[in-house]
Amino acid sequence: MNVITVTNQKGGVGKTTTAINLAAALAATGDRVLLVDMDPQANATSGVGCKGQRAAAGTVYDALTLTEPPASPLDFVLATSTERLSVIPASRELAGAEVELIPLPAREYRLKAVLDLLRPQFDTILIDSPPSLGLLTLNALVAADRVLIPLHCEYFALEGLADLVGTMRRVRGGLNPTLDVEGVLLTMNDDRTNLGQQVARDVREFFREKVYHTVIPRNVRLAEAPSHGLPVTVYDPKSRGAEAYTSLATEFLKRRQAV
Amino acid sequence: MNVITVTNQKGGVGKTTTAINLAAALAATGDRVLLVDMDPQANATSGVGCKGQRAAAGTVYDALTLTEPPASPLDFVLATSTERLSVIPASRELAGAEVELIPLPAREYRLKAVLDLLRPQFDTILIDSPPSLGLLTLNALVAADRVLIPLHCEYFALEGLADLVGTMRRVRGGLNPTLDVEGVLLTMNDDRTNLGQQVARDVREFFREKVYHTVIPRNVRLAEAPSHGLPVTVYDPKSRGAEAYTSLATEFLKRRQAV
Ligand SMILES: Nc1ncnc2c1ncn2[C@@H]1O[C@H](COP(=O)(O)OP(=O)(O)OP(=O)(O)O)[C@@H](O)[C@H]1O
Ligand SMILES: Nc1ncnc2c1ncn2[C@@H]1O[C@H](COP(=O)(O)OP(=O)(O)OP(=O)(O)O)[C@@H](O)[C@H]1O
Ligand SMILES: [Mg+2]
Ligand SMILES: [Mg+2]
Repeated sequence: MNVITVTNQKGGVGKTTTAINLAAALAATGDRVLLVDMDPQANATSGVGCKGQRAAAGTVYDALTLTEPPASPLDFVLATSTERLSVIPASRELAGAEVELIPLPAREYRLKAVLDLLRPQFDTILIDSPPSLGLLTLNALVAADRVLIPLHCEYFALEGLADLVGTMRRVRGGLNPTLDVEGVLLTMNDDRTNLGQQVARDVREFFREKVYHTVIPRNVRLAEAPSHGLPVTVYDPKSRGAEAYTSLATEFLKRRQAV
Repeated sequence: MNVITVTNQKGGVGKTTTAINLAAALAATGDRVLLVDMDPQANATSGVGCKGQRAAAGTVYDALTLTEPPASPLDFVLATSTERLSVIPASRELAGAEVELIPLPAREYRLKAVLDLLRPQFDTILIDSPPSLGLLTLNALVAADRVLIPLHCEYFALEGLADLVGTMRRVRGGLNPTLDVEGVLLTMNDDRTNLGQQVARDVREFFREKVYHTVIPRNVRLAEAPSHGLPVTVYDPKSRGAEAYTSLATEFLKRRQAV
């Protein structure tokens, strides 16, 4: 149960920030963690200091467009400056994959084929997805055991939830029957506003115990860390952002032990 | 010069908030304004109170998949509760268009074909685009005379600019040779942080006079207004958000007169 997709088609809700910082916080507890960047913006790749880098066999684009199984899947993996944290990098060419994957056989299973070979090497695999419900996100949902949904407590983000839940139901109905929600994370939370409180109430009513107790506050150190190519737990370990993602990692591991 | 696409493939930077509130602020000055929702999330549609509604001839999905020119293009247009503000609504089915448009003839010109017929009826046409650089955004760039780029002054948003500028250059090189930047708008600005100030400096250096003097502050009334289906200029006209978008409309009109 160790492949998790961080997804929400609403833009700017904290998907990449969550994928990077939860990955780093889990690595700090001793887990071997792989971060997979499935967004053509390649923000997760640059956020861990690997901007513009390619692994021996290339980037995630190359992994998705293979014509036969890779001899050594670890050739798609790059080490980062954070101990026990590795990444499969993305690059600009990934934007073309939405269209180029369409005629390929088993187009929704391309990522799963590679990640299933890598499962034994890692305790946790986290996939960062783009803000859309196209073939790249579909590949991430088919490759995953669970989905972690970052949610910004605002009206448009709430509106998008119905689409996401609908897409997950369709994926569960065919391509990946065991897919389930790992958790819902409230991000950039501003509980001083009525709007923030109202939306948080609605979300807890709908997702109940799936909503993490840990809530990520708005903290500028989280926005600064990527420009240094470092997770916030390395960039500023005493910041509220680092503390929040460390507490999320603890809650995440507790849930895993309970399974 | 009256078709403007509000675009930035980075998610959550304020594209929809800008499209809705600039449209409403322009309508308040006496302009007849059409808002076109090209995002499958349909946030612009619900933000002006038209959630789930279809025009006589359907939604923007129907306009894009026509097999012959529409007898009456105004059949795609809905009135809103704001005077002189109309909308071409989007719906969930638009998500399929990214793939369904691919085999159609002149797939990048489908939106342009409809909007060119509507130009005489409106002073300004504003297009809200999704957070991606696929066929829907491409259609919006080909249909437009100018591009308005909302920018959140943070690292990932700055990183994405190079991709956006590259895509615009490719569109200018073939599909739409006269496409130009109308302006760059700094949104959700927090100039108390070093990060905000640093990024704003970089953006002004790169885009120079294209950057609007008007800067949109973070203001919770902007996030609340869509849950009431109203532009902020109607929901709370005295708020800092409403004032900022009203001053943007003034600056926008001044630039138009200068052309
Ligand atoms: N808790 C937080 N406090 C402050 N800033 C944050 C926080 N979380 C994310 N950010 C910043 O907000 C912006 C959006 O976050 P991020 O890029 O992680 O969202 P995303 O969902 O991955 O966006 P996209 O939809 O474009 O992939 C980024 O500039 C990020 O640095
Ligand atoms: N100046 C502002 N102050 C406060 N909240 C804002 C501001 N501008 C936008 N918002 C809120 O921030 C969130 C993101 O804005 P918006 O949805 O307009 O961005 P977008 O670029 O259209 O996102 P997407 O990439 O998903 O289309 C929304 O919840 C919106 O209400
Ligand atoms: Mg992201
Ligand atoms: Mg939007």
